[in-house]
Amino acid sequence: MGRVVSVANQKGGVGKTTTALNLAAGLALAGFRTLLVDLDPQCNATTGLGRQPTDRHGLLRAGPLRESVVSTDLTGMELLPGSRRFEDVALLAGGVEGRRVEEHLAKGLLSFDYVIVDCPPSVGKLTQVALSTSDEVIMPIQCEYFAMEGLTRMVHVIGKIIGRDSSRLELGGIVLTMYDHHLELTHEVEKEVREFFGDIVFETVIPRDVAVSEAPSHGESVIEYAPYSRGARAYVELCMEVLGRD
Amino acid sequence: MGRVVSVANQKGGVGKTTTALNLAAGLALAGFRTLLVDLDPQCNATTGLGRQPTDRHGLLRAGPLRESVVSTDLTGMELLPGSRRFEDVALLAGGVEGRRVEEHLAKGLLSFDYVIVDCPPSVGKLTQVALSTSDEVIMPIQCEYFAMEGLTRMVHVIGKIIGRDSSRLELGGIVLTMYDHHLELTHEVEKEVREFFGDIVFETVIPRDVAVSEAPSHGESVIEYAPYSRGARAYVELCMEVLGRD
Ligand SMILES: Nc1ncnc2c1ncn2[C@@H]1O[C@H](COP(=O)(O)OP(=O)(O)OP(=O)(O)O)[C@@H](O)[C@H]1O
Ligand SMILES: Nc1ncnc2c1ncn2[C@@H]1O[C@H](COP(=O)(O)OP(=O)(O)OP(=O)(O)O)[C@@H](O)[C@H]1O
Ligand SMILES: [Mg+2]
Ligand SMILES: [Mg+2]
Repeated sequence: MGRVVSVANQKGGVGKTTTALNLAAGLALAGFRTLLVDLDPQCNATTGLGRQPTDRHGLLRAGPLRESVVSTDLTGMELLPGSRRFEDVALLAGGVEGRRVEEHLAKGLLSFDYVIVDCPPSVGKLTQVALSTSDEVIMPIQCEYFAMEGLTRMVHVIGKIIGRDSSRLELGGIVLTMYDHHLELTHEVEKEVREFFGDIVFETVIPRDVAVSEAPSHGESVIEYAPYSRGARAYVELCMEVLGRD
Repeated sequence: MGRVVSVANQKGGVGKTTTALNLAAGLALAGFRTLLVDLDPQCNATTGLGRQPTDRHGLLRAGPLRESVVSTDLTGMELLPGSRRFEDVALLAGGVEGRRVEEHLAKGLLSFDYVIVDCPPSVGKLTQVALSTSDEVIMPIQCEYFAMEGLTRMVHVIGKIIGRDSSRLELGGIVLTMYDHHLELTHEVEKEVREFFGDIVFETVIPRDVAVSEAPSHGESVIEYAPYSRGARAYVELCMEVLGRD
């Protein structure tokens, strides 16, 4: 049974999709059979790999999940595309459907070593459904003032889910993104986050690197698009650290 | 009756809060009585002005809205603080309560010239309630690949609301944020946005400027924190353009 890893943070634009996509690619390149699940109605993980969102989300279809999974250009990495339809999102998060999602995520993904779930910028029901079926959650944090603000709420929600008997969720780690070592603000936020969260914070930081933001327009991870870039090397290092913690 | 301006975009981290806060400050400095309404459960607009979120959102309290409004350090600019509580957010967006919000936004704010509403990163009910009680919506767009992706969905939702008999909503404009003229990606996105949206896009672009991201840690707008910075000057120019369009 594969490990299900959610990438989540209520704060918008902190690098959730970029981290989920590049982590999935890094794990595939390391030889693990990986599935990237796009749970965000913006469908950025889907379009960032050059694929199309689907009309009806695969997690809501009655048939086996396998039928909704599509290949990517990277061997060993597959994608469960997102859906822009609002009804799907509400269904994914609601009652009976919410349980179908949990069943699919729990049973349907047996053939993968890693399942990486990209979550929308919210702590609402959809993210909670993803967290309650995950083994771990990775939280990207931008090195900005507002970064610390929303974190306590997020950590509280994660704590609640970890506390449930039915959950196997652990905090996988916090990763600092868009790190710019020229900025004092970056160092201030890093110091605060490492003091507050200690060893939970990954050693690896992801630098701000234009190659990272260019890669999605080529439908690739930054590791494939610009393998010698600082952003690509940092994501490869992050993969090694994630593998080391599992 | 004041003009109600919502600042909205489903994409996270594009500069909604930064634009709402600095627009409100710029309008106050130009002599308009301005209210900033924080509708995001992250409460970044509230903490960015050095104020505390409230337990129960002012828009949900039965009493006159005036009682929930707090002053800021800037004369002429007041704040309706946000609430982190999830129940509030769901209530704000739901049935009967949703109507109370509309009543408050429509009637309770007579004493302001401008009401600026900071929305969460979503096109869900809460944002739709804000849009349906607004005169105009301003959409910040980051000069990044994913920026154009979610826009069609957002524009579709706005179009639906504009089409309703009860609405007076217009598209106030699109503003390019975190503009870095050294990056080719920035110029590519700008070209695409201006070709697609034409005159709707403001002439003024907001440059990426560290002073903008430092200002909230001092509880001030960038116009007060670093008045000679490129970010501050751009937000003053944006204010002039918004005033010119009204
Ligand atoms: N290390 C980096 N260097 C430069 N740009 C980056 C980096 N990481 C992410 N970006 C860019 O920043 C923007 C925000 O990142 P991303 O979309 O991954 O965040 P998100 O948390 O998924 O956003 P949302 O909250 O909307 O889901 C994107 O345009 C992305 O390309
Ligand atoms: N022009 C700019 N230059 C540099 N940094 C900026 C600029 N505009 C915004 N920022 C920073 O970028 C981050 C995202 O901006 P902001 O929080 O305003 O976006 P948002 O759209 O409100 O995010 P959310 O989707 O979470 O509500 C913040 O840390 C902010 O300080
Ligand atoms: Mg995302
Ligand atoms: Mg915001």
